[in-house]
Amino acid sequence: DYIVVKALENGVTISGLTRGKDTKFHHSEKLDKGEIMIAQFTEHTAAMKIRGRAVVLTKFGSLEAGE
Amino acid sequence: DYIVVKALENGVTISGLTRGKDTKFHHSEKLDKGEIMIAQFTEHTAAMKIRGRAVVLTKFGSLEAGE
Amino acid sequence: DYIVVKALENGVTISGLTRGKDTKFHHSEKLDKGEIMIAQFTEHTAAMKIRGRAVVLTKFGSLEAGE
Amino acid sequence: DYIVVKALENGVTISGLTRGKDTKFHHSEKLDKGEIMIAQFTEHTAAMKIRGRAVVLTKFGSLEAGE
Amino acid sequence: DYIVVKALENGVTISGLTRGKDTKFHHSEKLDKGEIMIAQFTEHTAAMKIRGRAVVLTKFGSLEAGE
Amino acid sequence: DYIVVKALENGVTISGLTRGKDTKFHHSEKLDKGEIMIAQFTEHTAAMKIRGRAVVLTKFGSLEAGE
Amino acid sequence: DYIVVKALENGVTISGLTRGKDTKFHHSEKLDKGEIMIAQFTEHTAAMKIRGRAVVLTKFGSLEAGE
Amino acid sequence: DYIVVKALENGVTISGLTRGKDTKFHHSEKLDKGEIMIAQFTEHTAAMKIRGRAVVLTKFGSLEAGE
Amino acid sequence: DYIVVKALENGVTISGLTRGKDTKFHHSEKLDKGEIMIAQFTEHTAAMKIRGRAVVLTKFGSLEAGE
Amino acid sequence: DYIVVKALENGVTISGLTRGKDTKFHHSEKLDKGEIMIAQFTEHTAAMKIRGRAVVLTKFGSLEAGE
Amino acid sequence: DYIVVKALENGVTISGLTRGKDTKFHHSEKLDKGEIMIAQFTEHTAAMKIRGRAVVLTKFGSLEAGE
Ligand SMILES: N[C@@H](Cc1c[nH]c2ccccc12)C(=O)O
Ligand SMILES: N[C@@H](Cc1c[nH]c2ccccc12)C(=O)O
Ligand SMILES: N[C@@H](Cc1c[nH]c2ccccc12)C(=O)O
Ligand SMILES: N[C@@H](Cc1c[nH]c2ccccc12)C(=O)O
Ligand SMILES: N[C@@H](Cc1c[nH]c2ccccc12)C(=O)O
Ligand SMILES: N[C@@H](Cc1c[nH]c2ccccc12)C(=O)O
Ligand SMILES: N[C@@H](Cc1c[nH]c2ccccc12)C(=O)O
Ligand SMILES: N[C@@H](Cc1c[nH]c2ccccc12)C(=O)O
Ligand SMILES: N[C@@H](Cc1c[nH]c2ccccc12)C(=O)O
Ligand SMILES: N[C@@H](Cc1c[nH]c2ccccc12)C(=O)O
Ligand SMILES: N[C@@H](Cc1c[nH]c2ccccc12)C(=O)O
Repeated sequence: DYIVVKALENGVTISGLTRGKDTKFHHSEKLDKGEIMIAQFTEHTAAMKIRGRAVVLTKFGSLEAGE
Repeated sequence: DYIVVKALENGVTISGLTRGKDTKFHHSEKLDKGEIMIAQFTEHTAAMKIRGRAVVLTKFGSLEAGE
Repeated sequence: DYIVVKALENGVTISGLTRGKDTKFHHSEKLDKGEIMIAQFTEHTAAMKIRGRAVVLTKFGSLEAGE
Repeated sequence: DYIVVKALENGVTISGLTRGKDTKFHHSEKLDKGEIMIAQFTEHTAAMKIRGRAVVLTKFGSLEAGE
Repeated sequence: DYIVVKALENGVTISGLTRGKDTKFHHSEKLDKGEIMIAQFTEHTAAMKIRGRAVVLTKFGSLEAGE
Repeated sequence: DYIVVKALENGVTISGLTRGKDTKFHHSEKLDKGEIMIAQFTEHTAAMKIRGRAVVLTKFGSLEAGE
Repeated sequence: DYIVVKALENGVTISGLTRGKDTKFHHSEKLDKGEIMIAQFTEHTAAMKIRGRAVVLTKFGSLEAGE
Repeated sequence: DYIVVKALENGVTISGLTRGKDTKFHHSEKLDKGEIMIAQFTEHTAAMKIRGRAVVLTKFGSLEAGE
Repeated sequence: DYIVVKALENGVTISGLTRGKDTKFHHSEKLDKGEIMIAQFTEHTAAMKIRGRAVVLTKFGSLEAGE
Repeated sequence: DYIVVKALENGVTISGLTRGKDTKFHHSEKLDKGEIMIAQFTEHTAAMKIRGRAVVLTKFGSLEAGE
Repeated sequence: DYIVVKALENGVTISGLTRGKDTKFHHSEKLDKGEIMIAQFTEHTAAMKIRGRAVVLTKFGSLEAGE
């Protein structure tokens, strides 16, 4: 299982939230406009949070993040 | 298995309910307007609750939370 | 396997019934109007019961609970 | 594997029949009009019986119980 | 794997045939008109036989038992 | 894996052929007109033979046995 | 995995070829007109041969054997 | 996984090629016109070769062998 | 997983490339016009190369080899 | 699971991000215009980042990287 | 999982990149015009790179490599 994020502006972040009893950010990857990140769910990543204007592709279709 | 939540206003929360004999909240993640969270079911999360105005995507399609 | 419940009024409950020889309620989660709960079947939950006016999504489609 | 039952009148019952050499009822859950039960097949439930007016959803589609 | 049987008259029976070298009936469940039974294949049930007027749903579609 | 047989006349038989080096009949179930049998392939049944007028449902669709 | 053979004339045969280094016939089942045989691939049957006029159903569709 | 071959003339052959470091023919089955052979890939058969005029059915559809 | 090759001219070859650190040809099978070869990926075959005019069927559809 | 990247200009990079507690780049492959890279998620690659003008194919469809 | 490459000119290369901490080329297979290569992902091949004019088939469809 992975998701795809394409930044529509600079400074978009895709953050990984820890798996386990605690839930906190373990990494935030910054994307510049036009850059694409493809990120899996893993042993360490049980949730993700996307901030900034971006296209987000998941198994449920395409969605735009941002105001 | 994961779900996708896009906040349509500030202060949307997506809460994880514990797996096991007891059912209580282990974490509530706050989302600002436009932010997107993608959250898996895990060893610690057997149910989720979404409050506030948000788009919720599951394998059964798209649904809007909120009054 | 999970189901999705969206409350259409306050006081909707989604109750988990125990897995095993005995069948009794182990937890009832109250939902206010507009709130959405996504609940898995688990080691402890072999059946669920929904009361009150709500939209219920399962792999068989959408159904409305309530009179 | 689960089925979905929505009661169309009070007093609908969904009974679980035991798995194993013997076949007998281990539990009968009463549903009031409008209530929805979602029940899995389990280690203890190898068959189910529905009585009273109800909508029954299975992988083969929707069917109405009752005269 | 399960099948669904809805009785269209009183006295419909769904019988389980034993798994193993021998083939004999281990249980016959009587259904009254309108009642619905959902029965799995199990460690003890390798075949089923339906007698009387009933709707029978399997993965191959719907079929009516009875003369 | 199972097949479905509906007898269109009395005296229809569905016979199970043994699994293993030898191939012989281990059981022949007689069906009267209108009766439906649903039979799995099992540890003891590697092939089946249907004689008499009957509707036979398999994963390849519906077929009529008989002259 | 199984195939379905319906004899369109008397004397149709469905033969099982052995699995392993050697390939020879271990059993030939004769079918009379209208009879239907459903045969699995097994530990002992790695190939099958059909002779005579018959309808043969496999996962690739329907085909007629015979001149 | 199996393939289906129907001979359109006498003398069609379906040959099995060995699995392992070496590749050689371990068996060639002759088919007369109208005969149908259904052959699996096995521990001993990693490839097959068909010569003569025949219909060959695989998961990629139907194809005719022969000049 | 297998592929299907039908030679459209004499002298078509389908070569197996070794699995492992090294990549070299372990076998080249010659096909005459009209002959069909069905070849699996195996413990020893991690890639295949087809030369000469031929129809090649894979899970991605049909393709013609040759100039 | 793999993705496909086709460079639409020189200097496109596809970077692998490490799997585990830390997230950093372990390799960046440069692609010249027209070159195609097909890259799997692996024990060492839990996320990928694409920079420069390129076509990116994932299970969610086709997307163009770059401003 | 495999991909298919058909060379549209001489000198097309399909290179295998190593699996593991390091990423380097372990083999480059040259294809002449019209030749087809079908290559799996393996224990040693975690990514592939295609250079020169070629048709490349993957689970995401068909794509042309080259300027
Ligand atoms: N640490 C949590 C992360 C998480 C997953 N899904 C969630 C839903 C809500 C809140 C937190 C989460 C867990 O492993 O389960
Ligand atoms: N603690 C419960 C959480 C839960 C899952 N599904 C439910 C349905 C209703 C009530 C509680 C639940 C469990 O592990 O099963
Ligand atoms: N305790 C029961 C719960 C149950 C599941 N499905 C049912 C159907 C009917 C009645 C009870 C049930 C069990 O584990 O099986
Ligand atoms: N005790 C039976 C219950 C059952 C399942 N399917 C049936 C069909 C007919 C009669 C009984 C059954 C069993 O485990 O197999
Ligand atoms: N006892 C038989 C029951 C059975 C299954 N499929 C059949 C078909 C025909 C006759 C009997 C059967 C068995 O386990 O195999
Ligand atoms: N005893 C045989 C039964 C069988 C299965 N498929 C067949 C096809 C042809 C002849 C016999 C069979 C076996 O286990 O394999
Ligand atoms: N004994 C052979 C039977 C066989 C299967 N597929 C074949 C194709 C061709 C010739 C023989 C066969 C085997 O186990 O592999
Ligand atoms: N002995 C070979 C047979 C084979 C399978 N696929 C092939 C493709 C080409 C040449 C030979 C083969 C093997 O086990 O791998
Ligand atoms: N020996 C290589 C064969 C191979 C598979 N896919 C490839 C792609 C390119 C080059 C070689 C290959 C391996 O096992 O991985
Ligand atoms: N090292 C991280 C890489 C990662 C995967 N998905 C992510 C989403 C966001 C941030 C980092 C990641 C991990 O193994 O989980
Ligand atoms: N050696 C790397 C190869 C690789 C796979 N996917 C990648 C994406 C980007 C860069 C390198 C790679 C690995 O095993 O993971």
